[in-house]
Amino acid sequence: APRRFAIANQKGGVGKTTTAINLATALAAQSPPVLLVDMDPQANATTGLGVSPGGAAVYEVLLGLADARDAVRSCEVPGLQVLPAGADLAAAELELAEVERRAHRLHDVLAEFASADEGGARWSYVLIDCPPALGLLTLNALVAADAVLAPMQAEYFALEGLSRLMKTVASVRERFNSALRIDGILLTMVDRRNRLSEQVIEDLRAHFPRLVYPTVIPRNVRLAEAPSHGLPALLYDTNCAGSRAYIALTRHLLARDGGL
Amino acid sequence: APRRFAIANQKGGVGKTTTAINLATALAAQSPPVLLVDMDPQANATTGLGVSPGGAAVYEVLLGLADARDAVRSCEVPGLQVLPAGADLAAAELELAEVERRAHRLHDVLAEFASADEGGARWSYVLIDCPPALGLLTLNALVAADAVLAPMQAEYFALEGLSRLMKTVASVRERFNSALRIDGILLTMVDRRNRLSEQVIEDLRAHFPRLVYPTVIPRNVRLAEAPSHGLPALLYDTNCAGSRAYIALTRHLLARDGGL
Ligand SMILES: Nc1ncnc2c1ncn2[C@@H]1O[C@H](COP(=O)(O)OP(=O)(O)OP(=O)(O)O)[C@@H](O)[C@H]1O
Ligand SMILES: Nc1ncnc2c1ncn2[C@@H]1O[C@H](COP(=O)(O)OP(=O)(O)OP(=O)(O)O)[C@@H](O)[C@H]1O
Ligand SMILES: [Mg+2]
Ligand SMILES: [Mg+2]
Repeated sequence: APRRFAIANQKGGVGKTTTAINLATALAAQSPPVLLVDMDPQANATTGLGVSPGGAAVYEVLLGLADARDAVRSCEVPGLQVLPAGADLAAAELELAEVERRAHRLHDVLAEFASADEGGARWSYVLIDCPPALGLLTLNALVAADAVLAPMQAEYFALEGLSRLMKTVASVRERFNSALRIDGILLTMVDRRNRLSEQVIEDLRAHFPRLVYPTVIPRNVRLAEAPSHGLPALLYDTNCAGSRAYIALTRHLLARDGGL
Repeated sequence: APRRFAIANQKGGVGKTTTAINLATALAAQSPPVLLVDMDPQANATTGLGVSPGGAAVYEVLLGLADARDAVRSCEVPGLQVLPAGADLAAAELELAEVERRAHRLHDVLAEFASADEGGARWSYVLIDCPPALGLLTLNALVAADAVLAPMQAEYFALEGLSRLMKTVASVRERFNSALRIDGILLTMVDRRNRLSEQVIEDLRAHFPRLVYPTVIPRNVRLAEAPSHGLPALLYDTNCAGSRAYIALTRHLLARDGGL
């Protein structure tokens, strides 16, 4: 069963960060401890969980300038820790290009984190939030992960991007990480009243019957409000449609992997 | 009056491509000829206008392997030409890093295109669609443009991204392109029924009174359906709320710049 998920899709604004935040929160509630790694220079997962910027972050850790143990931060969610991003993570992508094992830096950091962990706090799950790009930061996530969870909107441009994402995963599997696979496609921001989404969902379920998660995340403004309070929707409004959908997704994953 | 606009925002999925396609279409109807340059490896603007992939594209042109005149393509919109992207544009970003005047390649290509144009078809407008990143491809767009049009969603993460975009524009103005400024912020996918958007729009208009365009683009599924037909919304459904909003924006720009 996959334990390290890259939340990835090069298409922008498909709900990667919202999924990383809320899935990490629900997993931490059921199966702590969970680590969320923010690999995006936008640092949305970091601020969305109320983690204040400053101090060692994923940039320093990837470049070997700080220890992951010193960079990891707690947040409002018990059992959830965050390896935060900062804006200088954009510079990291250029500097990383010069470093040895540049595609494996996150993989090596996580391996060393786990092995050195005398506190016995081995992560049940690691979720890695990726930027909307297939550059070196996303590559590090794909090499460190055992599976990709790909959020996507039920719209045309997102559909076009899917095949490119799948090619990238296949190529990473061949060249760097033979364990990598797509665990599933998560349909997000779904507005069931519109015919375009229904059509796209139908197409996807027809082409990839085993890949599309049975749970879809509805469009729900509460999910967009929560980050302005530095809280996951699951704490901001536990009973909203968005929160309930992420809880359902978590139950599906845990039950499927025998965790419940 | 700005003639070359970079449609830019590092935040993903805020409507850059939808704006590039529909604004280019409306401008081509009122003030042809217009050139749309697709600087995004996702090539959404290219496919959204029904331009088939294959043949010389922006990648070859930026690396000096092909002439812009051979790469430019027409589409369903009279008076609108497209300099298309292809997936190998992702490779371009790495190769461009090695090239002389690497931040100026698009600028130099457009300058040479204009000067060599004996057909007298000097562009009234050039719109450049950018990827969701502040890397070398977006930098080329910012150096080639005289202004940035920044689409953004009326949501929290987009608000956070705005200051970073403004810092980037200021830094490009200082280092590479003293003419560059933000022409305006275009609120997109606005759902007026939700309080979060009203709040964000109010904040923005208070902080940046002269920057937020009076026109906002409403959330309208017709805008998301159009690209699956290879048509801009303006041809697919001329009277839908989304098309009317892009026409209103175009009138505002042309009237403001004395073009009408
Ligand atoms: N189900 C949903 N309903 C309503 N709004 C949502 C939903 N999921 C995400 N959002 C909002 O939509 C916007 C885009 O989502 P998000 O930032 O999570 O996407 P992303 O894929 O991480 O974007 P990027 O590509 O920029 O990293 C955000 O403002 C977010 O709050
Ligand atoms: N006003 C709107 N109403 C409804 N859907 C929209 C609207 N504008 C854009 N869309 C849809 O939302 C999605 C994101 O828009 P678009 O691709 O234009 O954003 P983008 O900023 O170019 O994304 P990226 O960062 O990936 O380049 C697309 O599926 C698009 O068709
Ligand atoms: Mg994100
Ligand atoms: Mg785009």
